Amino acid sequence: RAHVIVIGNEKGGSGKSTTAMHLIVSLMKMGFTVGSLDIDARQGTLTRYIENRTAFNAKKGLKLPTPEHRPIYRSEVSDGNEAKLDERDRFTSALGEMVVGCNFVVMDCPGSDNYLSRLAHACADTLITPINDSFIDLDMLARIDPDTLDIKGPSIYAEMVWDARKRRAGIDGGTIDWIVMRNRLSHLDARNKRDIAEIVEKLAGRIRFRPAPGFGERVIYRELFLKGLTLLDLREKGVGIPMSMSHMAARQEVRSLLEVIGFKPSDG
Amino acid sequence: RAHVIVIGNEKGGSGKSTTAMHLIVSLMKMGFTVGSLDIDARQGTLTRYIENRTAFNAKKGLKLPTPEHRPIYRSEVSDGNEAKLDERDRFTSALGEMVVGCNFVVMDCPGSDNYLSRLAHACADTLITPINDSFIDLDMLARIDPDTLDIKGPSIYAEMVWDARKRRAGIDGGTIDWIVMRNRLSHLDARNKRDIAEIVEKLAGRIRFRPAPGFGERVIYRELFLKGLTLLDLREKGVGIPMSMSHMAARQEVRSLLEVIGFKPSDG
Ligand SMILES: Nc1ncnc2c1ncn2[C@@H]1O[C@H](COP(=O)(O)OP(=O)(O)OP(=O)(O)O)[C@@H](O)[C@H]1O
Ligand SMILES: Nc1ncnc2c1ncn2[C@@H]1O[C@H](COP(=O)(O)OP(=O)(O)OP(=O)(O)O)[C@@H](O)[C@H]1O
Ligand SMILES: [Mg+2]
Ligand SMILES: [Mg+2]
Repeated sequence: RAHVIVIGNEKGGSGKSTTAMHLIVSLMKMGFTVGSLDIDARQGTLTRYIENRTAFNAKKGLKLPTPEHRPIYRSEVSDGNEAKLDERDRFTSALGEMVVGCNFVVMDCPGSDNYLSRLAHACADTLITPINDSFIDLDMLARIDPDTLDIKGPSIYAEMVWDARKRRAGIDGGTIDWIVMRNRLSHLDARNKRDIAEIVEKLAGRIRFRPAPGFGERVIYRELFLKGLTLLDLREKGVGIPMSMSHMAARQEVRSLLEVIGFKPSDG
Repeated sequence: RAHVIVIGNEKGGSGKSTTAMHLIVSLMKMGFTVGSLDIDARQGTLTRYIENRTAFNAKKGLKLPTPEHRPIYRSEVSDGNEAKLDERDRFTSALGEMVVGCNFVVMDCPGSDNYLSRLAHACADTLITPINDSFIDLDMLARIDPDTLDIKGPSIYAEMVWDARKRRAGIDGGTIDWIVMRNRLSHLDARNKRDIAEIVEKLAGRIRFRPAPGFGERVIYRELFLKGLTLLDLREKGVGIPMSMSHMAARQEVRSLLEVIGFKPSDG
């Protein structure tokens, strides 16, 4: 059955949808069949990204690969328990179809806590959590001492992942491989960067995740959204956008993430 | 009664909590009494920022001004309609106390759509929406043509603000002054920056907001969170953090935002 990769972080704007799209395109380029679920369907970033890609293919007569994609909307039912049953049915049936037909299923979660997001987390084989290089983003993972930078205790998203791991173990005895990657890294700010790196390293042992090197702040990660493209598509004929030094560096960042997930360098 | 400033954007991580804190501290430095409501209480960034400030004051024996602050949690009631009544009661009573005692009330909203956030938006005199310099963030305001960069139509957050304006007019005939500010602006990426600026300018006329110059990507906006400080506190004795060129530039960015909101340069 398909390997499920969930992109999650209750903190907003940490790069979940961006990471999800780049991962999806990478997997397809490696020759895998990929299914994707947009768990943040109202905002719909991933759904729009893929619609834009389909439109680009049509306009240019291209065949850039696209995943089998389904948005999962929140229920509009007013009774809280009925709403959860409705959401669980639609989620389970969409996922059920994909796990048989695809090698990988990638799920993009919202930057907020809700029942659908918790369902998705409890199904993860791999959970990837991008974070901004910031004490504000770290505040969702742990409370930090302002003077020593010591970890004072886990915070709400770390607790949510803890719950998801218990539920996953309860479902089928499975475990969640949790990877935390720093995103939008600046080339400057040496001291803040060192502080964050130090905290992430301590935290990795405490709340059990593996840190990944992460992505730099690069306009190439966001300027191609309207065309549904990623930097990984730039070598395809017909795409018509030139490569640059920043593109090469970004390509290597994506490869490094794939290696941390478990792919061999030759795959990427 | 107090002037209500709501910081809102359904898109995550656009800088709402960061902007809210810097605005609150600026207003207090101008001598105004400020109340603040954390409408994103589970995530609690603003609430934690203020708790960190109170702890810093206690530890250093300082008296840096703090707002009268209340987090407003989402209801845990399972019936959807009962939950809304519960949220509305708590929100209205917290706001009611603040509007009489304070000159300004600042509300920090979540990066997702919910009933409390919509209530807050419908009470705004001024609505400030920070956005990342990105087509992904713009996608929440409008659908954009990938080739011409023309506005094809409003998107979900613009529609949410439209609703809030109708509700506000219905409540007391009031209007919402909507300001959109670009955040985390890079010094590079000239073409993407120009494209975004061009779209924002067109959009301002279409969905009726005033663009503000916005904040650059600067570590000073985020490195002081654990101490509850902002760059505006750095000149206070006892704070012990030196000023720099980036700090001076950031101070000017905050002043420019205040001017767009309606304060005279001499106030800031
Ligand atoms: N490495 C990067 N370099 C440059 N820009 C980036 C990078 N990663 C993300 N961005 C930009 O940062 C913003 C937030 O990214 P994204 O929308 O992927 O985050 P998210 O976690 O999915 O947000 P939400 O919580 O709202 O779902 C977007 O404007 C995106 O284009
Ligand atoms: N101008 C800036 N310069 C540098 N970092 C910034 C700036 N503005 C925001 N940040 C950082 O970007 C991230 C998102 O900012 P913030 O938490 O204020 O956004 P938000 O809109 O409140 O997010 P959410 O939707 O999760 O509530 C944080 O890590 C913050 O420290
Ligand atoms: Mg997203
Ligand atoms: Mg916030």
